Amino acid sequence: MAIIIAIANQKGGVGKTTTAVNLAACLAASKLKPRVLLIDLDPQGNATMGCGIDKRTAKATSYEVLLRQIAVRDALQFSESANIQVLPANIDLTGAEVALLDADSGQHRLREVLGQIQHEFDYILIDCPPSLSMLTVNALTAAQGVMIPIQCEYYALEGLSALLDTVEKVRRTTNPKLRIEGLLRTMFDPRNRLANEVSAQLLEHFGSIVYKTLIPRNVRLAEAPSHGQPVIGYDKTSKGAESYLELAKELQQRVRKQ
Amino acid sequence: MAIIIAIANQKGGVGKTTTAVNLAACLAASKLKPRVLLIDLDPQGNATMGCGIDKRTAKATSYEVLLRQIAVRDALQFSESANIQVLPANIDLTGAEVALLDADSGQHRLREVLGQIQHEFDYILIDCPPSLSMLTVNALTAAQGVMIPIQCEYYALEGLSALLDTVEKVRRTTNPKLRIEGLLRTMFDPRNRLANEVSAQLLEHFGSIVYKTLIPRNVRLAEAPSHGQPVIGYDKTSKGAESYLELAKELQQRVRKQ
Ligand SMILES: Nc1ncnc2c1ncn2[C@@H]1O[C@H](COP(=O)(O)OP(=O)(O)OP(=O)(O)O)[C@@H](O)[C@H]1O
Ligand SMILES: Nc1ncnc2c1ncn2[C@@H]1O[C@H](COP(=O)(O)OP(=O)(O)OP(=O)(O)O)[C@@H](O)[C@H]1O
Ligand SMILES: [Mg+2]
Ligand SMILES: [Mg+2]
Repeated sequence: MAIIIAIANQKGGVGKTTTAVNLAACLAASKLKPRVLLIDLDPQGNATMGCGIDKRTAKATSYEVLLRQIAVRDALQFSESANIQVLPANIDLTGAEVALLDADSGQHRLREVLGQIQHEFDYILIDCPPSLSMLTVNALTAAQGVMIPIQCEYYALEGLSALLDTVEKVRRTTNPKLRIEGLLRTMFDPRNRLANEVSAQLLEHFGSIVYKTLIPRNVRLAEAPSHGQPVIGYDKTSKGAESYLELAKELQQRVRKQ
Repeated sequence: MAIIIAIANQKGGVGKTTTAVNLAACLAASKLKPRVLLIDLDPQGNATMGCGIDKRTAKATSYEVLLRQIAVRDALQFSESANIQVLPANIDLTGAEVALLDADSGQHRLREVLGQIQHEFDYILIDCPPSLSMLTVNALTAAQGVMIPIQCEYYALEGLSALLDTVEKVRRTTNPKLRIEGLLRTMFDPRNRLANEVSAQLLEHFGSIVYKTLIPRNVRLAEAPSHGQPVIGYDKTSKGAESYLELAKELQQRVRKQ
């Protein structure tokens, strides 16, 4: 039975996609070679492009799958560079928001879809858009846990309570098993006083829910997507690659304990 | 007659709010002391908090104004720290997306609202959420120009065409006068090869539409919002303050020529 994790935060630019792509690739590269599926649920289609799959030529995307126009198996593409399966997305996905709002129990759609294929994977990661809309609610309804990438800055910290309220609402309504998998500090610059202050506040409030792994600001993470590769393919020796390999280990240890 | 500018980009975390708050404050502080209104159209309510206004206690926000429950004049609050008027926002605004989709010509709602007060201001800036949804379409329909903050990185550049398509669509349907006011390079780090490559591509494609003013990465810009202040109030001598004062000048020169 697959472990399904939504990677969500309505605050923009906190490293959701960078985490989804690189964690997926690092999990797939780990010792036991688990089978990994990455679902792109953001109309920007960044996770799709970051894995080297062209969102503009994809014949089928998460849009058609969510609206039951195409079977999910027929929409999956294999990413050579990340060695994972990907359900691609592009701008058409914007149309799914409205369609699912009007549908009966539209928030369950992704969970229904994953029900058909989850036995074929060990990990399923879902990259969410920067909003608390129907697409993110679909991801939270389908997932067992939510990983929250967070930049250690004021606006990102300020928005955390709204996200936690939404998680709680989904737990009460469509997905009682949903738990917070962890808070991941991203783009962390230890020389920066603000970052250290915010990090200390997170540790105080959330304790062990905060991953020990800290993702540093590392330009190789920003360069890799322009080559359609995860950072372990682009520059394996970089601090960015090391930190995501460490995160994959920490996640696998946490999951074993649950 | 006010100059109305939407500050938009569906890519998250590119500096939309930082630009909206600091440009508004720098315009208000300029020689002729123009009257400035900042509209927060993002349910995150970051621009509201960045101006020192508490979004949680605001009695009226852009949500009630867009749904015609409260007159816009009754919802405006004065920001002491930025010396501007603000139409605040908070998480309730998420509800406006759905309500405006169902309303007749819901995309014109903000333009109707601004019609009542635009003669009282010289500049009206609109901070948009990280999506191409109904709220952003409202801003583009109400505005004369759109300012596009862009980080010089791959995913931000990649998403530009989708934003320009939306601008073109709004120009063809609800707002024929909408023009691209300019592209603003934000969080720019000149030591970073990727940033220089992307910047060169922007200048090649867009020429003089790209603002000469470059906003550098400067930690004072990230610290200021936690004090509810624009950077010219928090640290007037910082590179962040200097660059937004420069942008305000460049904008005023451009506007005069039009
Ligand atoms: N640790 C890091 N070091 C340096 N750059 C990073 C890091 N993580 C992400 N980036 C870069 O920062 C930008 C924002 O990251 P990313 O796009 O992954 O965030 P996001 O939360 O998915 O954004 P959105 O809200 O638009 O979906 C991207 O250009 C990315 O390449
Ligand atoms: N030039 C800069 N230098 C350093 N930090 C910056 C700069 N501009 C913005 N920031 C910080 O980067 C983060 C992202 O900026 P901001 O929130 O303004 O972007 P946004 O586009 O409004 O994000 P969203 O898509 O969530 O609305 C914030 O924490 C902000 O304080
Ligand atoms: Mg993303
Ligand atoms: Mg913002």
